[in-house]
Amino acid sequence: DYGSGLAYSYFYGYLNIILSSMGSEYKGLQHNIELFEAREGVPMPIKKLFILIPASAHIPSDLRQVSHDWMESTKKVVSAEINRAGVKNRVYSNTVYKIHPEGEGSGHRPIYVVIEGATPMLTFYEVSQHAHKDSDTYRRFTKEVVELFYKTLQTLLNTNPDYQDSCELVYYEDYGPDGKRVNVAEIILERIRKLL
Amino acid sequence: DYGSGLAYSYFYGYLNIILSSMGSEYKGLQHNIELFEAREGVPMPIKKLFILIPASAHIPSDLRQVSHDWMESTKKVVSAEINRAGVKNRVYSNTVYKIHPEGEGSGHRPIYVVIEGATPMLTFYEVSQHAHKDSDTYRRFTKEVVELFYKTLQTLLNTNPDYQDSCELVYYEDYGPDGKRVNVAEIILERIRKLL
Ligand SMILES: Nc1nc(=O)c2ncn([C@@H]3O[C@@H]4COP(=O)(O)O[C@H]5[C@@H](O)[C@H](n6cnc7c(N)ncnc76)O[C@@H]5COP(=O)(O)O[C@@H]3[C@@H]4O)c2[nH]1
Repeated sequence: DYGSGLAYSYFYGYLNIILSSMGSEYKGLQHNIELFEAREGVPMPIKKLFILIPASAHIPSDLRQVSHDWMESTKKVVSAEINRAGVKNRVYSNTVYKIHPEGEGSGHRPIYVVIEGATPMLTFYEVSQHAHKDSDTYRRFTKEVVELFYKTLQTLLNTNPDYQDSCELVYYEDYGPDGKRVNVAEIILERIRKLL
Repeated sequence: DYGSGLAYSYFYGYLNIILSSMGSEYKGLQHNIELFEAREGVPMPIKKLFILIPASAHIPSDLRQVSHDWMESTKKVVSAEINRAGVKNRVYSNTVYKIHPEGEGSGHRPIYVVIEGATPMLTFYEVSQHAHKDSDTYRRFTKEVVELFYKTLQTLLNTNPDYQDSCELVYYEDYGPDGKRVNVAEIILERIRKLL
């Protein structure tokens, strides 16, 4: 229930704002991706927002940290600037990451994607780490909350025709069967191959 | 429960970021208010963030709309710019409003405050307005959710010594006993008088 509530507020309080062209003078994320690709002259094979949803709910501040250094941030794109609940010109931006398949210096041509973590999950993780009357419950049910967030968000995107092809949700386990941290860049590249 | 969950995520995912001096090069909201007062030469008698929590959960995009035109937005202050869950340099800003006591042209000297609506409430309101399996329940329990949000948030602020005097929560009924819309500017001025 808490997981689905977070998905609703993420969908209506964020995705609904940045994906559509209601972002005031900004025509929304998809438009921005096309402009970025043209202006910067870089390949952006999948023009969707990749949203990372790790089972642990923990996302670092820079995604490079979970990519074995295959990924680095480049520039930001402003997807919307709107008046929201009295805050004037609230800025909503996204980051374009450059991915070096097999790592920098491997000789593979880099590709560019707009990718970020699902912030409500990080906030939930932080809430569960602090001491308050519900934190034990939050920590014990982290996996369930994340799963329900993911499933609810997927349903919301699928049942909204405008957004059906705008986001790629990437749910993943933080550790592989070998007990090592997964490489998020590798997961993204695999997803891109499936989509092409 | 949903109301208290929203309060926790608002506290850890937003207030904790803008109120403290962890806002990267920005020293946080209180510092910003002092700078603004000095630089703009305007009176800011209460150097706290006023957070509106209307019982209906509905907050307009511009607070002028609920102030009988006593209030108008002036400039924004950037309280933090941090890397969050992979989004680099995510901007958190607040708006300084100018209040004309008794309305513009009344001859009273205007005062300036940083004020905004509690965004999770607006997002909750929007979620409850859309058709999905839980929306009837959301609409029916709006008042309870808002009350629990308010009480939980007040407790979080009171039990955190760094933030005790940083925010002024303003919970109010949207309509007065005369059935007319309340004037939020009047409510704020009344609160300021109590604090001085
Ligand atoms: N007034 C205000 N100004 C802000 O800059 C701001 N940023 C967050 N919040 C509120 O704090 C709480 C925690 O935020 P979190 O980032 O975990 O969830 C956010 C986050 O996952 C996503 N989101 C919103 N704005 C952005 C953004 N600019 N970039 C990325 N994600 C965003 O959508 C969720 C709901 O947003 P809001 O419904 O606007 O209210 C949030 C929320 O209640 C804000 N409130």
